[in-house]
Amino acid sequence: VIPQATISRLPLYFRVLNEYNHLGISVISSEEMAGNLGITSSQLRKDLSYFGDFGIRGTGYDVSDLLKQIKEILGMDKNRRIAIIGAGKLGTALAGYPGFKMHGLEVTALFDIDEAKIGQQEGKVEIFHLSELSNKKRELGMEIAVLTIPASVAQQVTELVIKAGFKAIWNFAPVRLEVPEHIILQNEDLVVGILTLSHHLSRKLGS
Amino acid sequence: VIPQATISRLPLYFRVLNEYNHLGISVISSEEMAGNLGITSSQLRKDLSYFGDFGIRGTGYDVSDLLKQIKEILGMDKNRRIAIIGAGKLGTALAGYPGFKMHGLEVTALFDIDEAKIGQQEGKVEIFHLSELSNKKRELGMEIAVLTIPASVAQQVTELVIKAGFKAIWNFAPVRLEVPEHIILQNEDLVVGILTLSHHLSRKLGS
Ligand SMILES: NC(=O)c1ccc[n+]([C@@H]2O[C@H](COP(=O)([O-])OP(=O)(O)OC[C@H]3O[C@@H](n4cnc5c(N)ncnc54)[C@H](O)[C@@H]3O)[C@@H](O)[C@H]2O)c1
Ligand SMILES: NC(=O)c1ccc[n+]([C@@H]2O[C@H](COP(=O)([O-])OP(=O)(O)OC[C@H]3O[C@@H](n4cnc5c(N)ncnc54)[C@H](O)[C@@H]3O)[C@@H](O)[C@H]2O)c1
Repeated sequence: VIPQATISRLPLYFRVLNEYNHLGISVISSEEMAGNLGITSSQLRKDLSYFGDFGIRGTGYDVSDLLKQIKEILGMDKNRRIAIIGAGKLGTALAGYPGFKMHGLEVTALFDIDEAKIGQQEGKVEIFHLSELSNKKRELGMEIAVLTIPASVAQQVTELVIKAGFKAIWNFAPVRLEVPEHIILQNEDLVVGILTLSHHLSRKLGS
Repeated sequence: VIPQATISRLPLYFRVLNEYNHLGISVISSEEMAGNLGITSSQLRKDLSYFGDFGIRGTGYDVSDLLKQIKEILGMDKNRRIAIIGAGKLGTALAGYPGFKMHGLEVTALFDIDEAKIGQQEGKVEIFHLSELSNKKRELGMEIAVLTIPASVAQQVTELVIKAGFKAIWNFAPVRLEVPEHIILQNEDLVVGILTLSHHLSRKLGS
């Protein structure tokens, strides 16, 4: 039986390993991974020992093997179809991002209310009118709705998305959304990445 | 003296508090914050006790006070000027994002090589030709370079950015960049957010 504390650290391990993998790095030492996460390397090795024998003392862990294993445990190895609501700058940037396909995530359709955009293609992905959301969700089998609409309409769009049957929402709009308890909601704020960088810059400039 | 392990957990606390703050939530319990991070709530309370008396037993922590304090400790309360290289879909979406201004981050200029884009404005921010990077960096006092160019040119653009004097780079292109040791590099991969969501969806559908 894997302890709950270990299970809850898995998304953090996933994050670090995913970054190393997407950067093409094939081996990571436990010190490096632990340091990245602010935990001790002995805690990390203890956690990972529940999942098999991945580490080679003195060398480290094979990044892609470990990543694959963690993805399976976390149930991340499923292909998911994604609807993007709001075919603006951010929505179309996400629609074209090759990183998603690499992870079995398929942006299947875009939705907007701007007549000028309806019927256009973003790469292979078509832009439909928002009123087609329910039909397209059923027809194309989408499960995740990504919200890249203005903050002012985010709550009302959320209600439409839930009515259309989506149970999982990835929100980029800078507002707090009210959703029923059974809806899975992930809020994304890109500010965290740049503030982390700003912090490292301060420490470096300070020293 | 604050232990190193506590200091290294601060960016994780910052992340959670930042999300709660940006969602307008004003109080967070230690159980909720700890659960979010996969650590015990007693570890969390011990860490936070080094920074003063923020918690109210039975109620929780004041999110914006704690966030402000952590930002000061991490040196995140400095205003920073940002240059965005690659005025495409993602670059222009970031240029317009109000979340940055709210944190004292100012997108000061955009750069591109596409003649059709040079001289245009994205909101208040002008698009300059890449050849003006060094001059504008000095003239406008920018410190952080954000890379939103295609993967195929990321390494060569990085070299220009370093030559121009930038010491901090936030990279969105899905490639591993080679940089000298003194350069601070943050890689951003939006795939992590959606895979975390996909994981929760699997667990929910599985149960
Ligand atoms: N979380 C982050 O880190 C981050 C970063 C950048 C932008 N953003 C946010 O993402 C959102 C989109 O930003 P952007 O720069 O792409 O904006 P944008 O103005 O370029 O795009 C918004 C799109 O939404 C469409 N739209 C408006 N109302 C709609 C509705 N009711 N239904 C469907 N579509 C509708 C518009 O026609 C437009 O195409 C904004 O809320 C912005 O603040 C977040
Ligand atoms: N990390 C993530 O989560 C994520 C998400 C979406 C996109 N991306 C990545 O971000 C990058 C930009 O994506 P996009 O959808 O905005 O692409 P885009 O094609 O819309 O924009 C790229 C821009 O870069 C410009 N450019 C090309 N070569 C240049 C050079 N040498 N110097 C300066 N500018 C140059 C182009 O003229 C264009 O304006 C890509 O690498 C993409 O894979 C990453």
